[in-house]
Amino acid sequence: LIVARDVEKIYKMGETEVHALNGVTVDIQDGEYVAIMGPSGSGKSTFMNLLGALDAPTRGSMTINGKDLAAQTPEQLAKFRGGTIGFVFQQYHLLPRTPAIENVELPLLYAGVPADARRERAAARLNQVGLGDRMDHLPSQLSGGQQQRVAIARALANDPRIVLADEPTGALDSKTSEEIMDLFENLNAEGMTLIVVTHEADVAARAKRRLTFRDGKLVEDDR
Amino acid sequence: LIVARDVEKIYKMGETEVHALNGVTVDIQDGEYVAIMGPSGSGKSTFMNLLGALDAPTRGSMTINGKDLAAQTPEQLAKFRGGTIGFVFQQYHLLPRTPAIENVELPLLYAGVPADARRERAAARLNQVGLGDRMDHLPSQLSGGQQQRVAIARALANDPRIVLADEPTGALDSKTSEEIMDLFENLNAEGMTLIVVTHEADVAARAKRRLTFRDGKLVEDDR
Ligand SMILES: Nc1ncnc2c1ncn2[C@@H]1O[C@H](COP(=O)(O)OP(=O)(O)OP(=O)(O)O)[C@@H](O)[C@H]1O
Ligand SMILES: Nc1ncnc2c1ncn2[C@@H]1O[C@H](COP(=O)(O)OP(=O)(O)OP(=O)(O)O)[C@@H](O)[C@H]1O
Ligand SMILES: [Mg+2]
Ligand SMILES: [Mg+2]
Repeated sequence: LIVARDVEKIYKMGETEVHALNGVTVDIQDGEYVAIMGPSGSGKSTFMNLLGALDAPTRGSMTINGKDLAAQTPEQLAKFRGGTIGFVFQQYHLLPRTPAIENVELPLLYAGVPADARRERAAARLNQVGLGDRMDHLPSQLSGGQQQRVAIARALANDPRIVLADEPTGALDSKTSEEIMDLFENLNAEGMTLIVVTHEADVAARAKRRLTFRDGKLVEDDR
Repeated sequence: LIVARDVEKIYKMGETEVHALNGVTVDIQDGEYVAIMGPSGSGKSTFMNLLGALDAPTRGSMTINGKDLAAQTPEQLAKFRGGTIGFVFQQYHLLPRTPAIENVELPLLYAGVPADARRERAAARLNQVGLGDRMDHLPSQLSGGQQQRVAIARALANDPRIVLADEPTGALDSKTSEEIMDLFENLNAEGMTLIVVTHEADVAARAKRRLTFRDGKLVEDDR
C-alpha cells in the first residue's frame, strides 16, 4: 500500500536548511495498524504529511496504492486524498467560527454527498466520539479534548481506507482516550489501515507494529 | 494566596446555557505544587482561566493575593497578571509569523524590560527548554512539541510568582516531558506556586496535591 524509499525532507529557511527527514525507507501493508514514536522534533509529523500526500519529499520516492506522489498533479493528489485518507492533525486545524457538525461534514461536502446524508453521517460520528450534545458549538466554545474529538470525527466522516492520526489522544483523559482507541481499533479490524503518532506507551502498545524516529531517521521497526 | 468560594461559570450560547463550573470552593497556598485532573470537558481550563484572572466567575468569588477579582478593572487585572502570573495555554496561543525568540520576549516587552536584557533572558529560557537552535523559527516552522516548549519558555520569561500550566507536556515525548517537569519543580522549590492541569499519571504524581474535577465540580482533593 505505502512504499517509501530513501525519503528526505529539507525545509529551507533563508540561508539555512533544516533536515527534517534524512533517508526513510519503509513499507506499510494494506490494513496494518502502525504506531510511530520518537522525540519531539524527530520528524514524525513531517513523515505523516508525506504519507497523507499533503507534501512531497525533497529527495527519494513515496508511492501510495501504486501511485508515485511526485508524478501527480495537485488536483490529482487532492482527489486521491479526499477519497482515501482521513487525517487527524496534531493541531486539529478546525475551521474557526464554524459549528462542530459543519467541521465534520466538510470531507463529505468535498465528496459531493447530499445535505441530508451529510448531516446524518456527521452527527453519527460526533455521537461516536461522545459529543452528541456539542454539535452546534464553535471550536472556541469547546474544551481542548472536545476539539480534538471533533477532528477525529471529521477524519472518519468519509469512511476512509487509511487513517493518519497525529497524537489523537494528546488532549484526552485516559478513559476518553481508551474509547477513541477502541473506535479506531474496531475500524482497523474491518480493514482500515491505521497509522498513529503517539508518545503514550499504552496507545503504542495497542498497535501491531511500532516505528521509532530519531533525528529524521527510522531507527527501530518492532512487531 | 488563592481563595475560591462557590465559583460558578456559565457560558451563554443564544438560548442555551452551558454550566462549565458548578460551585468550586478551594484554597491554594503560596508556593504550593498542585495538579488538576479530570475528564475532557469537566471544567479544568475554565477554572485555570479564572485562576489566571483571564476571565471572571458568573457567581461566587475568587480572590488572589487578597484582591477580589470581581472588584478590579480590566487594566488592573492586566497589570496584576503581567507582574505575577505565567500562563501556558492548552492551545499554546503563540503569535504566528513571529519568531520563537520574540514570542518569548513578549511578557518582558509588556513589563518594560530594555531590549538587550529582553533578548538575553528570552534566549536563556529557550535554551532551558532545549530550543537554542530554533530561536528564529516561526511557529509554523516548529514541530508541535517545539511550539509547546516555546509557550513554556514564554510563561517563565518574566520570573512569575505563579505558573498556571494547562497540559504542558501533552505534545512531548516522555524524556522531554521529564526535563520540563524538572525545570518546573526546581522553580517550585525556589518558591514559585505551580498549578498544572494534566491527564498524565506520572506528571500528576509529582505534585504535592491533586484536585480532581468532574462535571464542573471539585470531587477530590488528595495530598
Ligand atoms: N465559550 C464557551 N461556550 C460554551 N461552552 C463552552 C465554552 N468554553 C467551554 N465550554 C464548555 O465548558 C465545558 C468545560 O470546558 P473546559 O475547557 O473547562 O474543559 P476541560 O476540563 O479543560 O477539558 P479538556 O480536558 O478537554 O481540555 C465543556 O463542556 C465545554 O464544551
Ligand atoms: N516549515 C518548517 N521550516 C523549518 N523547519 C521545520 C518546519 N517544519 C518543521 N521543521 C523542523 O523539522 C523538524 C521535524 O519536525 P516534525 O514536526 O516532523 O517533528 P515531530 O517529530 O512531529 O515532533 P513533535 O513530537 O514535537 O510533534 C523539527 O526540528 C522542526 O523544527
Ligand atoms: Mg509532531
Ligand atoms: Mg482543557
